[in-house]
Amino acid sequence: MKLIIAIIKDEDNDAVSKALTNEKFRVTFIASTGGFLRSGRSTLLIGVEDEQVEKALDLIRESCKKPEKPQEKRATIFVLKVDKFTQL
Amino acid sequence: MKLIIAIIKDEDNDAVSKALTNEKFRVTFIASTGGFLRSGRSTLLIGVEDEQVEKALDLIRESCKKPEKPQEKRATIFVLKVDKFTQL
Amino acid sequence: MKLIIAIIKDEDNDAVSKALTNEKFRVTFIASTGGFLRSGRSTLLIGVEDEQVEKALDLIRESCKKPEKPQEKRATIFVLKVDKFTQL
Ligand SMILES: Nc1ncnc2c1ncn2[C@@H]1O[C@@H]2COP(=O)(O)O[C@H]3[C@@H](O)[C@H](n4cnc5c(N)ncnc54)O[C@@H]3COP(=O)(O)O[C@H]2[C@H]1O
Ligand SMILES: Nc1ncnc2c1ncn2[C@@H]1O[C@@H]2COP(=O)(O)O[C@H]3[C@@H](O)[C@H](n4cnc5c(N)ncnc54)O[C@@H]3COP(=O)(O)O[C@H]2[C@H]1O
Ligand SMILES: Nc1ncnc2c1ncn2[C@@H]1O[C@@H]2COP(=O)(O)O[C@H]3[C@@H](O)[C@H](n4cnc5c(N)ncnc54)O[C@@H]3COP(=O)(O)O[C@H]2[C@H]1O
Repeated sequence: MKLIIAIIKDEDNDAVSKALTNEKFRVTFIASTGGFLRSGRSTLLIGVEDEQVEKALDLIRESCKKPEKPQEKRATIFVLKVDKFTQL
Repeated sequence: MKLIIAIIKDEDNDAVSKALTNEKFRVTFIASTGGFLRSGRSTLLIGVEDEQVEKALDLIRESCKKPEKPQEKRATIFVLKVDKFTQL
Repeated sequence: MKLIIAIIKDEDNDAVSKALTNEKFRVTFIASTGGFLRSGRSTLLIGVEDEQVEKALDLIRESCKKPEKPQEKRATIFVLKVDKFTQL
């Protein structure tokens, strides 16, 4: 199990949420703010099996709009190893 | 030190917060939204000593209400190894 | 790449944000609440190169106001190893 932490623009929330849940991915959305431009961003927590990481990242890349400014990216992604995953 | 990331229903916030802080656990609450049902969830950050993980999970399990829908769980839990913990 | 998760008081947000972004650090802010005092806290996600961790922590320590209550700290810090970092 890996935990993907993905930071996307608020405007991409609906498209990304649909793309991930349609493919049976589980995701939790957290409202957040970019430190530099102070604009609305969403931080997504997505717990996936190790071999599903690339598929989840492809779905995020394809469902985010191409950013207008040249130096901005669609999404910032951290993948973390999970020591233990459980549902109570 | 381990970092527990626990996703619970908003309605369980007060009971879980009391249960954890009464037992001297430290916890930070983050408002969040489930990707599928779009309902209110809380993401808890709980930094604990390695040998305290199971006790914290027991407290969460016992203080969350039993979900109504059969496929829903009380809490979704990710336990991450912490490389460094400090307070400035 | 390491992921710093820093929990600070809301009142220190502006000073910490300026200090980090002036030094070219990237940071995402998440509104949160302390479990015990129920007061406003911010959870910062700061992805940094391994050798930049200490510099980021120094900037946070120097830009937070000294807490009034003796047992309260300026910031609570978790540093996590990152398995994979990418921007899409
Ligand atoms: N200190 C700085 N000096 C000069 N330029 C800076 C800068 N910090 C950010 N930028 C630029 O401004 C854009 C928006 O940054 P912001 O912090 O508002 O919003 C950021 C932030 O919320 C998050 N982010 C990016 N890298 C991060 C990291 N290493 N750690 C945590 N959050 C990150 O993703 C959003 C989009 O980042 P992206 O790289 O696409 O685009 C960034 C980047 O091109
Ligand atoms: N691996 C993971 N990574 C990140 N967050 C996770 C996660 N697993 C669960 N969560 C979080 O916990 C909430 C409850 O999940 P649970 O599995 O009990 O209950 C879930 C599950 O039974 C079902 N579900 C979720 N996603 C689904 C999907 N893509 N397809 C079908 N059913 C789904 O709907 C219920 C509510 O889901 P919702 O997304 O609103 O809310 C989810 C989500 O916020
Ligand atoms: N291991 C950890 N995991 C996750 N989050 C953590 C954490 N350690 C600290 N935090 C976060 O940092 C805030 C400040 O913690 P600090 O230790 O400076 O200052 C704390 C501490 O001196 C004391 N405190 C916290 N929990 C306690 C408890 N269960 N019993 C007794 N005192 C507690 O009250 C102050 C305010 O706590 P509050 O919960 O409102 O707010 C906490 C919490 O949001």
